[in-house]
Amino acid sequence: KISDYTVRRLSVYCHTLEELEHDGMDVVSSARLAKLAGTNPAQVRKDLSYFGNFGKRGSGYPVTDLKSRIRKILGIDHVWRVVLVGAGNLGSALFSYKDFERHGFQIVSILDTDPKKVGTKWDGIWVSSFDKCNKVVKSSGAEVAVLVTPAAVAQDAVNRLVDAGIKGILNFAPVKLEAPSHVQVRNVNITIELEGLSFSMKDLQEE
Amino acid sequence: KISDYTVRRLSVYCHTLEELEHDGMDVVSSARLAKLAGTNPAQVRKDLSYFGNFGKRGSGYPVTDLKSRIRKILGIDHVWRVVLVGAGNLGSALFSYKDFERHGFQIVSILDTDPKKVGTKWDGIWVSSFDKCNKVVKSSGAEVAVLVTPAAVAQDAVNRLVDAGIKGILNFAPVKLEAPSHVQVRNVNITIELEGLSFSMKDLQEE
Ligand SMILES: NC(=O)c1ccc[n+]([C@@H]2O[C@H](COP(=O)([O-])OP(=O)(O)OC[C@H]3O[C@@H](n4cnc5c(N)ncnc54)[C@H](O)[C@@H]3O)[C@@H](O)[C@H]2O)c1
Ligand SMILES: NC(=O)c1ccc[n+]([C@@H]2O[C@H](COP(=O)([O-])OP(=O)(O)OC[C@H]3O[C@@H](n4cnc5c(N)ncnc54)[C@H](O)[C@@H]3O)[C@@H](O)[C@H]2O)c1
Repeated sequence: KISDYTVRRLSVYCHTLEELEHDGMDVVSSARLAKLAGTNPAQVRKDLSYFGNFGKRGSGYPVTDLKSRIRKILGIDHVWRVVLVGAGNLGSALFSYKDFERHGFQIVSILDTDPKKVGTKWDGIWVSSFDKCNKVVKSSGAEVAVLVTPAAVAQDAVNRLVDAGIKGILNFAPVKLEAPSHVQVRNVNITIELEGLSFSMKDLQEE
Repeated sequence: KISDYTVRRLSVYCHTLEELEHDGMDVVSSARLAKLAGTNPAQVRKDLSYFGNFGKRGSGYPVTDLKSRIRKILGIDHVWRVVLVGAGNLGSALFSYKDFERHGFQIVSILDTDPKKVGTKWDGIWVSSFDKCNKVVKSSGAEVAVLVTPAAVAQDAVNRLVDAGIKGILNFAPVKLEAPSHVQVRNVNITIELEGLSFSMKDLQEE
């Protein structure tokens, strides 16, 4: 089984290759790709070896080709239709973040329980009542949910989303969620990013 | 140099140990810690070996002791004073997220340029004008900045924050930032979390 840490590196390689492609680079060495991605060349070669032969033969990786192959490995060569559950602060920020769409994630519906929000329109998409979860998920064709509700209602929301046919949930609510084995739940905690920053700042202070 | 991926695993070990401690566990095996953290026992032992001897001697790790040692390694045994730069949607969501304070990150000041926001108070903390960046950073003792401004103004904000003495920046704006070598900039991209979810969902579809 491929660990989540390996998958995260693949994402970083992919984003790095996009930037190199944007800068007009045709070929990149594993050494350069590793340095830009914060790892080492042996790790790059090992990560890629799980997925086949990316033949370097001493001349480096073709940037566009490697990017496309990693996108396929990550499953982002497919456009995932996303339902945003919770139209609050975090929901608003994620809704208007353009990078999602560039990587194959399109928000197609929004759900909330607040009567002041339900019935408003965000950039052409209605904010629907969570009561209509089943109908909205099915009619919008959503496969993935981004869950940005308060923790207290998150498990109930997950149960309703699973019943409606959602297959994957990106959860921000600070609570452990239960879901059947055929549904993938991935938890996000921004605190981990601050801890990474703390580590690198502490290093600096000690030098 | 310790890679960012290793540091991220340390964070996950730390959060896992907090949950075990909360559940009343005194000791945990490297096998169980690895499984809960999404990695393998050899990786746990290797990650910890960079930082000294965490002597398992076949009886497992003492939960509270290992947690405290990892907190010290991450530098979160110290309370980091944080200035929030940008009082918009993402800023609001991060401001009210209680998990930051539980891991040693306290938001002590808020900066924005919008006259409708400047002068308001969030939970006892004034939203100050970014024009007063230098004065506010110094008087609030902020060491770290969380940057949630539009991309177009982010580099200027970084320059002003560095002049004010900020040593670390957690950047959410989708732009590459330049900073002197004594200032740590860490970029966050939630898209990577969605890509991780995509990978695990794709796996499922192919089984
Ligand atoms: N994981 C992280 O790093 C991180 C960071 C910040 C915030 N959070 C969490 O994200 C969540 C959202 O934060 P926020 O600042 O946007 O909160 P918010 O209060 O601004 O928004 C929550 C929204 O959920 C809606 N809601 C309530 N019950 C609902 C239900 N049953 N179904 C659908 N929608 C419902 C509310 O009406 C509101 O619009 C919180 O749980 C918060 O703790 C996580
Ligand atoms: N990295 C990610 O995963 C991710 C996810 C969502 C949003 N974002 C990014 O985060 C940023 C904030 O998003 P948002 O939805 O909160 O936007 P927003 O428009 O709601 O908030 C931006 C805030 O910044 C303030 N501002 C503008 N110029 C400023 C300056 N010079 N100094 C201080 N404050 C200033 C605005 O007045 C506003 O209050 C954007 O750059 C967005 O692209 C990143």
